Amino acid sequence: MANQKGGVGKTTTSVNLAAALSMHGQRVLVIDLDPQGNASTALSVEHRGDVPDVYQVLVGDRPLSEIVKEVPEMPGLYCAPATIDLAGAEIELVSLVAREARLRRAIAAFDAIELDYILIDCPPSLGLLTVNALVATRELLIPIQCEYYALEGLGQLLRNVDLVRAHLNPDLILSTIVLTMYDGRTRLASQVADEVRSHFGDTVLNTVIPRSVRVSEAPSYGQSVMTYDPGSSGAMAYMDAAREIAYRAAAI
Amino acid sequence: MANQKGGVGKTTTSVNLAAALSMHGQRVLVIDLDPQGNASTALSVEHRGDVPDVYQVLVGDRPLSEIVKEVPEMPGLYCAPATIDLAGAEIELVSLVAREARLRRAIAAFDAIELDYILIDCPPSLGLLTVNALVATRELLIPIQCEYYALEGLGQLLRNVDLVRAHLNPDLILSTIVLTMYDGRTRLASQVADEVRSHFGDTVLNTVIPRSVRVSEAPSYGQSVMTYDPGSSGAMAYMDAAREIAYRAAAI
Ligand SMILES: Nc1ncnc2c1ncn2[C@@H]1O[C@H](COP(=O)(O)OP(=O)(O)OP(=O)(O)O)[C@@H](O)[C@H]1O
Ligand SMILES: Nc1ncnc2c1ncn2[C@@H]1O[C@H](COP(=O)(O)OP(=O)(O)OP(=O)(O)O)[C@@H](O)[C@H]1O
Ligand SMILES: [Mg+2]
Ligand SMILES: [Mg+2]
Repeated sequence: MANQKGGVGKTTTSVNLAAALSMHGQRVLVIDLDPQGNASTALSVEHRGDVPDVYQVLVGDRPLSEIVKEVPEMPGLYCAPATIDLAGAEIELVSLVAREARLRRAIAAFDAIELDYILIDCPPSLGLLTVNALVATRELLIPIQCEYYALEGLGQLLRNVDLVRAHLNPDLILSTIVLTMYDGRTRLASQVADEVRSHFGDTVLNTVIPRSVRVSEAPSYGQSVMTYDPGSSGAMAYMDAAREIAYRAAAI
Repeated sequence: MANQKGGVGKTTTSVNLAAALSMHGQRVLVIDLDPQGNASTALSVEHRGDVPDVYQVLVGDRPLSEIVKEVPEMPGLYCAPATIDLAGAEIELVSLVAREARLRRAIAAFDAIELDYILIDCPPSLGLLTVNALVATRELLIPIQCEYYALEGLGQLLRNVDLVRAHLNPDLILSTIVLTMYDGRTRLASQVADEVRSHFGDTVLNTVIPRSVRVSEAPSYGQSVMTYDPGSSGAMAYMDAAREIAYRAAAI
């Protein structure tokens, strides 16, 4: 889940898609690569103090299996938390060997057989944390907020994706774009949505995630919107999006 | 204008406060430190292709006076644009001499006598671009979105501010907090606002910026909301906020 534009719904989409997929019986791991630890918070996984976290995996070669936690009351859903230590990782990684491939190696060493999905939530930048995610994955999912600035940084993101594919990860594809915070009352939202669909065609999910207060309230209860308010427009949209992604995965 | 949480209104606040201050006869410069160049876009200042930009000032020692442009139809308002080249600056700055103080030196060499305000729009990270802004300035303004994740990263930001004050810029103070995207219909917004006020007291502006579609539409016309829709709740709130900031500045 990457997009260097801030506040577009990377964390919200990671958390709610993961929850929706796990409610369909899938086994899902969310890796929190954002030093702010928003995904860890939303999934009620401890990430303050001496908690073993993704920083120790990337910089300290600790096995991923030692930091993965079960998400309370959500069977089949796991989270690898991020603590504040991760804030120093971008600078510390610059001088390490194989700095771009540390997450890939950690996932390869992890007994991931029992998992159906791994979702990686990235910070709003194109630094070494996001590069580690792009090297570790086969599919990139880009959440795009239906607001004017949304299209401005896309070119930069796609150029970086091409660079990673050319030099570090030939399997990397942009598989999915999700339109988020769509506010049907504004012309701006439909203009942005139309523009994205005309550029990216079928890569864009049919399901559009509406702006919904219940979505933004859920993290304050340490829950995904899927369990906080399953009947809300936001929860139903994320359930549809999860189903669409699962069908696409099955078709590959 | 700094906050590593993405999408909280850093750019929107920089642009609209700058416009409001210039409409009161103040001479204002906006420095765009975000490689996405959203502030440059909102102010209709060219920032694609070979435009001289902030990257050349930070990494190439080009004088700031050579890149500053007038904002069309807004007398007294100027912008130092950011192009995509700035995306490489964080890594390139790591190995340069006086890497944290490059912006401060550029502003010191700039004939800023005629300016009343310089507003620096930062990217959503705590890397060397934001550090350059914190070293170059006396006053830090933090926009805080009235949403749950807003409080999560504040501790990290304030710790970094303390580090900069201790080692690089003893004059740095957190002077102003602006509450943004306040949606009166939700309990969450008032809960976050109350929490911020109880933590930070008078540092928080009395003026709260409401969520207003007209604010998010303005950049698609290359305007601030101040000229796009002066009667909107968003424009009036930014006008009040500018007045409050000007009174505070006069009182110092
Ligand atoms: N569909 C939605 N409806 C309403 N609010 C939403 C929706 N999706 C996300 N939000 C809210 O918008 C804000 C930004 O979302 P989020 O934090 O997920 O974005 P992000 O891209 O992860 O941000 P960052 O760039 O800081 O990592 C959050 O406060 C979130 O609760
Ligand atoms: N008061 C408001 N009402 C409605 N929409 C707003 C308001 N303020 C900002 N927005 C919209 O919210 C989005 C995020 O705002 P903005 O881009 O200014 O945040 P930012 O902190 O600069 O983001 P980044 O972290 O990417 O730099 C934009 O699409 C903007 O138009
Ligand atoms: Mg996030
Ligand atoms: Mg911005």
